[in-house]
Order: sequence, then structure tokens, then C-alpha cells
Amino acid sequence: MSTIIAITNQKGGVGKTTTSSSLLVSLHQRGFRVLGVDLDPQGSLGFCLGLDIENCATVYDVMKGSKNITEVIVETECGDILPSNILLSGAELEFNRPGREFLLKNQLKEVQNEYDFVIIDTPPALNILTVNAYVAADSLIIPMAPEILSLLGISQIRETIDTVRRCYNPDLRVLGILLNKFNPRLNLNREVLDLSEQIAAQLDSRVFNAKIRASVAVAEAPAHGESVLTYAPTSKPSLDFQALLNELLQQRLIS
Amino acid sequence: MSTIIAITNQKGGVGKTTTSSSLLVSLHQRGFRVLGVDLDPQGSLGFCLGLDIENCATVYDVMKGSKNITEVIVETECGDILPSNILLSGAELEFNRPGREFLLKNQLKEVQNEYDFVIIDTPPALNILTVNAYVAADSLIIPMAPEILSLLGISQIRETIDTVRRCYNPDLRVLGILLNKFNPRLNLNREVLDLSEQIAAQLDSRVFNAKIRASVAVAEAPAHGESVLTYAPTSKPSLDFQALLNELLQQRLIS
Ligand SMILES: Nc1ncnc2c1ncn2[C@@H]1O[C@H](COP(=O)(O)OP(=O)(O)OP(=O)(O)O)[C@@H](O)[C@H]1O
Ligand SMILES: Nc1ncnc2c1ncn2[C@@H]1O[C@H](COP(=O)(O)OP(=O)(O)OP(=O)(O)O)[C@@H](O)[C@H]1O
Ligand SMILES: [Mg+2]
Ligand SMILES: [Mg+2]
Repeated sequence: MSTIIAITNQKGGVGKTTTSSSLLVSLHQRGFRVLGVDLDPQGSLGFCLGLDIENCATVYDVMKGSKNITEVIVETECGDILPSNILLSGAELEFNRPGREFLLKNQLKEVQNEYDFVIIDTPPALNILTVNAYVAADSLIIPMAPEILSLLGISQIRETIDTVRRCYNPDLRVLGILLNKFNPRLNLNREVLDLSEQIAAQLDSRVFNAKIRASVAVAEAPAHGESVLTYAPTSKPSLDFQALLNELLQQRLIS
Repeated sequence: MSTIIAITNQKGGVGKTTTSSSLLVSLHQRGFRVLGVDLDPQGSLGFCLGLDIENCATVYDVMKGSKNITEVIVETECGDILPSNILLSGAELEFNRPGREFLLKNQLKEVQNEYDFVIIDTPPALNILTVNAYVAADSLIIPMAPEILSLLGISQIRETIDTVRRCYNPDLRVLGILLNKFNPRLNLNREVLDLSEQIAAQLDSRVFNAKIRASVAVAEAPAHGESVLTYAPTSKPSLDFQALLNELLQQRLIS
């Protein structure tokens, strides 16, 4: 019985893909069986883990029903990946029949017992792809940059969570808000941390104790087709992601 | 006869809104009449310039045809704004009839002669909203973070530009790629600069000489409802944006 976690924030560039790949790799390192699902038409999760996303079958084919999920999942050194590419940007228009919110959930049923964890990376939008992730997931992690514009988006996320809970997935919960590119010495960062804690309370959740600091290693890693955890294992973000996983496991936030 | 420029990159968080608000404010400071159009359902452009975006009529009402553009445009101290809010995220589904790509262009015709410049801020997506911006615009500016994932998105943008030129707007051109959060001392940044110059050539364009350096002032400014140019006029990004405008005007890239 796998735990399915969606990594979400419609604000761009806050670290959803970085968090998704780091969780996949760190869980895999500790012996868990993991599947990463990329729901962003930009395909960055697959790219960041070394896949050639231009020419492969993707989650678009699976959700459309033209390919079986088992044919499309790719095995990598850091776990299995269900990649995406730009064709998925047609989803909003093409997936328009009743039940369109359940396409991913239904397809995942076929394989989810083979994994301990499924991590879903989502696009910077509150659209049918994000809704599919929320409907399929047990829980959400919300990465955030410690900046004002990042806070702005969280109330919109809350409405989407409420709608999904009311209509499709009453058990969906928020594991926590993860501050990324965090610099504890900056006033703005500390102020946004305070406001995030208030917002987390409104979501019945928390801000994780682990905060991911900034390092150019995160930006360099994709060029090598690697997660920062294998590219620069002793860098601050790598240590912080390992601390996040400790927190998730020890507090039984995930099991 | 106004010059209409769309600020675009489907990668999240690269600085589209920061660039849009900085161009609006710097043009306004120099006496030009400016209109900012926010096409991102997150409404950050309006928010960053001090508007209350929750309770106002927006570009969604205008594109839907239920309000006239002149009723919705808001005058501010830094020029006029046509704001957006979360209702615009329904656009992909709701704007589905023939001519859906021309909704913004047609509405702008009514007011564009009152402005020297119209700056359109776009969402992190290649969807009907971005296509509306490309169809309405004379030219594009592409902000980019000096990171690998930023480069990945540019080839997808190129395909959208080609499609729009072929089908709807043959005169659309790319003014240039703008590197944001640029640190000339980092190897990665210099490597990405080289690659960006190659990509710019493929777009028949250039990387701007002006590069926007990073400063926490940019992240602080929205909390005060101001652009960084008025919040911190001597900060590095403010000086860099003024240099960008000099470059655009002196090289007659815009007039
Ligand atoms: N802790 C960090 N330190 C330094 N750079 C970071 C860090 N986290 C993310 N980045 C960089 O910021 C950029 C955005 O990160 P990422 O792609 O993970 O965000 P995202 O939320 O998935 O973006 P999108 O909304 O476009 O999907 C990337 O280029 C990444 O390399
Ligand atoms: N030069 C800079 N220095 C420091 N911070 C910056 C700089 N440019 C942008 N930022 C910060 O990065 C974040 C993203 O910037 P911005 O919102 O302008 O990007 P965007 O491309 O419009 O994002 P989205 O894709 O979500 O619309 C903001 O919180 C902003 O404050
Ligand atoms: Mg991403
Ligand atoms: Mg923006």
C-alpha cells in the first residue's frame, strides 16, 4: 500500500521539482521503492533525473488511455519515473469528459502496490493536472520561497484543497510547508517564516523544521542529469533534504 | 500608435512579473503613457503595484466580453493597470470558440492609441492566455534565470512563437533574452550566458547587454505594494532595469 504525496504550489520556481527529485532520491537511498510522476508539461522532473523526455511515451499517453502505465514507466538509478513532456499541455482542453479528475488516480491503481512511495510533481498552475494530483494523493507538501509573492499563492491553493476534499478526496491532508532558498540571516525570510506558520495553521498543518538553504549546486545538478543529492551530497540543500526526510519519517508524517 | 510588448517564459519564477512592473515604472518615470496588462491568474502584477485584486473587475471580464476595457483599467501612480485574478484560470476551458486567440488583441484596440507602451505579463504556461499575449503583441522579452532548467523551456517557447507567426501574427519578433538574478562571478551563470546567446541567435534575437543582478530588495518590494524601482531606486536590480530601458530606447528596439 503506497503513500502518495503531491508536491504543489502554483507559484513558479519555488522548488517543486527540486523537492520532488530530492525526496525520490533520498527515499531510494534508504531502500524504499519509489515512483516519481511528472505532471508538469515542462517535463523538468524527468530531465533533472537524466531522462530524454522529447522522444518517449509519457504520462499524457497514460492519462489519455493510449498506453498502459507499465509500458511508460522508466527505471532509473534513483527509482522509477513516469515522465511528461509538452504534449501534456493539451490536457486542459483534451481531458474534458466527466471523471477527468480521476484519470491519474485510476491509472496509478495498477502499479501503486509495487511502490512504498509515489511522489507527484505538479505544474505552476491550479488546473486539471494539479487537480488530478490532489485527487490521487494522500497528502501534499507545499514548497515555498521565503518571499511575499509566495505567500500570495497559498490562499488560492487552500480553495483548491477545500474543493477537492468536498468533491473527490475527503482524506487529502497537508503534510507541511517547506521553505526553500531559505536564508535565516535575512529579515524578509524571518518575517515570511512567521506568516507561513500562520498560514500553515489555517491548513491544519505546519512549517517543517527542516528548511532548504540556497546553493548553486541545486542549479548546477540538472546539467549533469542528477539530483543535487548525488551531485553534491554534502552541500547545504542536500543536508537539509536529508533532514526533511528524517523529520517526515520520525514524526510518522509518512510511513 | 502604441508598442505592445509581452513578457514571457513558461518556466516559473524567472522574473516575468518583476520585469513587467520594472519596465512599466521606468517608462512612466520617463514620461511615457503606459498600460500594464496582467494575464496571469495569480494576479501578481496588480498586487506588486499595490492593487487589491480580490474584489475588482479584471481582464477576465474584459476578455469574456462582460465588461468594457475602459471600465476595468485602473489608474495608479505608475501608469494604468488592467489587473487579473484567479477567475482567469477558467480561461482555458471557457474561451473555447473560434477566435479565442484574438480576445485580448481585439479588446486592446479600443484603448491602445491612448498609450505609448502596453506591457503584458504572462503566466508560467504555454496556454490560451500566453497565445493571446503573443497574438496581441508586437514583440516579446524573455526573462531567464541563468540556470539549466531555464534554457530547457526556451525551445518550447520557440515552437509557440513559430505557430503564432504562421497562423495569427506574422510580425511577432523577439526583442531579446533578459538574464535575471545574474551573478557574473558564478561559473554556471557564465556558462548559461553562452548557451543563451546561441539560443537567442536561433530566435533571430540577442541576449540584452543589461543583466539584472539579484537583490533581496526585489523580494521585499511587493510587501510595500511597490516596484523595486521606487522601493529601492539605487539597488543593483533597479540600476540594471534602468540600463535595460536605456538599451531598448537607444538601440531603437522600442520607440
Ligand atoms: N535551494 C535552492 N538553492 C539554489 N537554487 C535553487 C534551490 N531550489 C531551487 N533552485 C533553483 O530554482 C529554480 C526553480 O526550482 P524548481 O524548478 O525546483 O522550481 P519549481 O517550483 O519546480 O518551478 P516550476 O514552477 O517552473 O515548475 C531551478 O533552476 C533550481 O535550480
Ligand atoms: N533580480 C532579482 N533579485 C532577487 N529576487 C528576485 C529577482 N527577480 C525576481 N526575484 C524574486 O523571485 C520571485 C519570482 O519573480 P517573479 O514573480 O517576477 O517571476 P515570474 O516569472 O513572474 O514568476 P511566475 O512564473 O510565478 O509568474 C519573486 O518573489 C521575486 O521577488
Ligand atoms: Mg517544476
Ligand atoms: Mg509572474
